[in-house]
Amino acid sequence: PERVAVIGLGRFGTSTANELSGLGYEVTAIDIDERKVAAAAERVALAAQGDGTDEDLLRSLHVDRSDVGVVAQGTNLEASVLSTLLMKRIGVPWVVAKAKTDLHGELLARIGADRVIYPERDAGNRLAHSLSVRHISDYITLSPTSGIAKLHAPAHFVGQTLEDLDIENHYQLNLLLIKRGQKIIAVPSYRERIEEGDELVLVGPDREMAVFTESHG
Amino acid sequence: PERVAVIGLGRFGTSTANELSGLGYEVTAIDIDERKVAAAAERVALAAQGDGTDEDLLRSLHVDRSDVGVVAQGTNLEASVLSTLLMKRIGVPWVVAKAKTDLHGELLARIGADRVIYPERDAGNRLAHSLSVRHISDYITLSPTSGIAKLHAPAHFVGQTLEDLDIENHYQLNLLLIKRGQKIIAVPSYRERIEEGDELVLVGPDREMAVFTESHG
Ligand SMILES: Nc1ncnc2c1ncn2[C@@H]1O[C@H](COP(=O)(O)OP(=O)(O)OP(=O)(O)O)[C@@H](O)[C@H]1O
Ligand SMILES: Nc1ncnc2c1ncn2[C@@H]1O[C@H](COP(=O)(O)OP(=O)(O)OP(=O)(O)O)[C@@H](O)[C@H]1O
Repeated sequence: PERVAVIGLGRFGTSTANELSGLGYEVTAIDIDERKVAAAAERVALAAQGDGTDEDLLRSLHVDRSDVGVVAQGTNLEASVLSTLLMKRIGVPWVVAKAKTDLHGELLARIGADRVIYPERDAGNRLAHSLSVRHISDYITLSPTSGIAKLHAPAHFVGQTLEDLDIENHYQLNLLLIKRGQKIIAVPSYRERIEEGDELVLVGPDREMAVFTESHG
Repeated sequence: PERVAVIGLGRFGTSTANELSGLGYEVTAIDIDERKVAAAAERVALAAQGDGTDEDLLRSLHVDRSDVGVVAQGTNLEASVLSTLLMKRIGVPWVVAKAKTDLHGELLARIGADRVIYPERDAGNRLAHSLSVRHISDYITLSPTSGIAKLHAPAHFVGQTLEDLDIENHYQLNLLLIKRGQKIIAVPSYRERIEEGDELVLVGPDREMAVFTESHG
């Protein structure tokens, strides 16, 4: 997608708008609070002060031509639902909305949100999974009991080859790739030697991941 | 780690406590609000009503024996900082705290938090990265311009072998693994044939990931 409209510049909306701008998207950011608009103006293509539940405003800002809409205002449930409905109505193909509660999220899904995000709940989930693998900053869930995790290579791995380490047999985990500084070594060969500072991306059952980090974290 | 103490049962704290309990951890959950405690009691090992800034309370609940402490109360900055400091003081080796603002987070880091979490900001970040790969529900950042993403196999991939698809050369992306129902095929062979419903885990530059999904999303 090229164009993204973000309604609401709280922490979630601001982070979304800024990151998307950094990735090269054309971002239109709307907030009812002039100071939020001013703060965003330096980072996004177009920052406008106004009410995200105002259809005329959205059309005048060409939100109908956006590829993606993000309703990042979550406290006012009615406004959040209205903005979501409006964006779908004026033809935005993919609308993401932030929800504060399950009920709020269900409501958003029913009126057309293509994806609902629960930042606090998702963060708790991720933290729970990453706690068993304490230096993990990222985790992808594959199933309720397994996933992909990125973590720092244990100290005593350094200097050893993948053949020596035989991760698959010793730990029932697969090493998918090594990140070494800026370099990414996908599907490393058995001759690859681990270096200080390497980050390993492993896949496997949570239990095995936990065993791995507890003995090597 | 085996034992985790969670102070504050908002959405982030509740999700952390519940998910950790589900993963087999012994969770002690503390909240000043009796109703939150009652709601958590069915899911965690020990739920106690009380103030997370009360050292005697923490010691009486054996929080000093926890492997990890989570300060999931973020609105009251002073209490959040106090709880964090206390947990470190009584000997909890790894303390994670949630922050509402950068300043709050910096404060927490300075007084000893081992990790600070910004749920809203992180969610905005993830959304930004996943928007360019619209069906992605998970993403691991490897660098500011590349990462690992899990996404549904494009329709026209179905029935083709990895050799036919030659993803590496056509898309400058590496296929790390295929998730097929409950099965995980790590480092798939070139003879592997894509099936309907397969989820692909790819790694590469954001730009290439975006090209891939825009032409195949
Ligand atoms: N009707 C509206 N139209 C446009 N912007 C709005 C509207 N109502 C509120 N906002 C703006 O939305 C932003 C986010 O509001 P919200 O109350 O959802 O905060 P929040 O949920 O705490 O956000 P976050 O958690 O992402 O920091 C605020 O900057 C606010 O000014
Ligand atoms: N001093 C305290 N000791 C223990 N629990 C507390 C204390 N102060 C607040 N709490 C509890 O912490 C929980 C989370 O509070 P907070 O105000 O941080 O909510 P929040 O930041 O909106 O949470 P979330 O965003 O995770 O839903 C509440 O359930 C509240 O009762």
